[in-house]
Amino acid sequence: VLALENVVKEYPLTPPVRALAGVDLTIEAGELLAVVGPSGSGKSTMLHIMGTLDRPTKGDVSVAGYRVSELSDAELSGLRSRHIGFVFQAFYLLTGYSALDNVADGLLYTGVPLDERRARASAALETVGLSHRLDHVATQLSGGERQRVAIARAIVGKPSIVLADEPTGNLDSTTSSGIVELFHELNRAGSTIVVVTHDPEISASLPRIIHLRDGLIESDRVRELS
Amino acid sequence: VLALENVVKEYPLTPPVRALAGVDLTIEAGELLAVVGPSGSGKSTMLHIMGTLDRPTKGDVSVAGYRVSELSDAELSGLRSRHIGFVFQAFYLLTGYSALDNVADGLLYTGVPLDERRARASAALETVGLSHRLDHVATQLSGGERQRVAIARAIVGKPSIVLADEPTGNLDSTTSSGIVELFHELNRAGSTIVVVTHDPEISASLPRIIHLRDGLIESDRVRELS
Ligand SMILES: Nc1ncnc2c1ncn2[C@@H]1O[C@H](COP(=O)(O)OP(=O)(O)OP(=O)(O)O)[C@@H](O)[C@H]1O
Ligand SMILES: Nc1ncnc2c1ncn2[C@@H]1O[C@H](COP(=O)(O)OP(=O)(O)OP(=O)(O)O)[C@@H](O)[C@H]1O
Ligand SMILES: [Mg+2]
Ligand SMILES: [Mg+2]
Repeated sequence: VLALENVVKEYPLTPPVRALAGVDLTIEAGELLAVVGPSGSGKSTMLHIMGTLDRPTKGDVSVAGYRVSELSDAELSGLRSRHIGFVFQAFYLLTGYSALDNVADGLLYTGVPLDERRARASAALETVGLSHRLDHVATQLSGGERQRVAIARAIVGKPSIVLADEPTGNLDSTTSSGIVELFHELNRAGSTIVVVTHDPEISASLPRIIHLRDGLIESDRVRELS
Repeated sequence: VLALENVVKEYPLTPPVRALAGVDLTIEAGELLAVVGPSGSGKSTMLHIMGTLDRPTKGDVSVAGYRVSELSDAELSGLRSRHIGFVFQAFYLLTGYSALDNVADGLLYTGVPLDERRARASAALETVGLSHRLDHVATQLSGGERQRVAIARAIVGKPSIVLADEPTGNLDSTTSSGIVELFHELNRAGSTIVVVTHDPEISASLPRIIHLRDGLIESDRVRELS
């Protein structure tokens, strides 16, 4: 359902920066996996390309059966709203809006009326432990609360693909475990989930782990978990 | 060198939110300690009040021998630039500026000329492993690279007090250990260092640990470390 073939991403600085130096990766529908690697190794870049938020310099990308290079920006935007939930490393919440409306915004493309979107948003915020913060605007939330709003927004539409970029970096271990459990639940319900993470507890608990280093996949291992 | 006496911080929402519900804390010059607790428990709020970036609703704050309530905003600003280095949970880098100029900005108050500030900024960025990214602007840096720029900016002036709000949330464990080692070095050189962290490896390695829960200090323990 996600495939990268010889993907290169280069930025034209002096000297040029090769954020990805030739990545090959195939992910089947329904998988649950971790992406790990040092700071600056290309994880966010790879996740953005997988989520069609960025185009590679070279190589091919396929998402949900489509060859990304053959789609226009408008078609990619439609593909994303229907299939992909993205949790950004920097959250990107709408600053003037409440937690509830930030998450309801994740359903704008569905054509569902506002009060139904808010009802679903409220349910999503409950799953991340934020029922007591629905009406706080982004500036009235702690760092970990904002992170959880970003997670709720990404999953409220129950997308078939969830791409999460370091979703627990601002969370204590108890709250983190709740998020990992949420990802397991979504995966059991059929979603394909890719989690970029620096937390060894998380990567140790997922059935497949991809190690990135200097823009290349260093290892890609599936394991038996009891 | 830092004292909070019966500090309360309340936000006038409906119902009101008590981010801090009566905190008593004394930190001696030269200490190195961790502040831990669940997401939303008041850690950032407490750190901001300790750093004079916010005023309490009730209670007294003393920093570097001064009673904060007796200083004007201008005097507090002077106190901060002379004594305090603050690493923000959300980094707050200057977006159009390079890593080098972001860190050099941390020395603006010193009256030191630009090329000397840049030389010191370059040295500070080297200690956080970013010599290869000096001229990248904030948008050309990974999440963990931006976090390290924020750390370098906080410490470049060798402040006597370092307040770090979750400084390793976006870093892999190797890079994190480098940051912890940096804090130990600054502490050996005399700085007082308070680290808010969700990383149990970090809190376990510091000689004092304060647990916050629901805006109150639940425990405050000093331990013998070999
Ligand atoms: N401006 C505000 N108005 C209302 N409530 C606020 C405001 N700022 C923070 N809060 C609330 O105060 C509580 C404490 O916030 P704080 O940022 O100190 O938490 P924290 O311990 O740093 O959490 P995290 O680990 O998630 O960063 C949170 O529950 C938050 O929702
Ligand atoms: N617009 C850009 N121009 C130039 N270089 C960039 C740009 N964006 C990212 N980079 C560089 O590409 C490399 C990979 O960035 P990326 O954000 O993918 O890293 P990461 O693995 O997610 O790191 P982290 O764990 O710190 O979040 C980094 O070294 C970064 O400096
Ligand atoms: Mg990243
Ligand atoms: Mg915080």
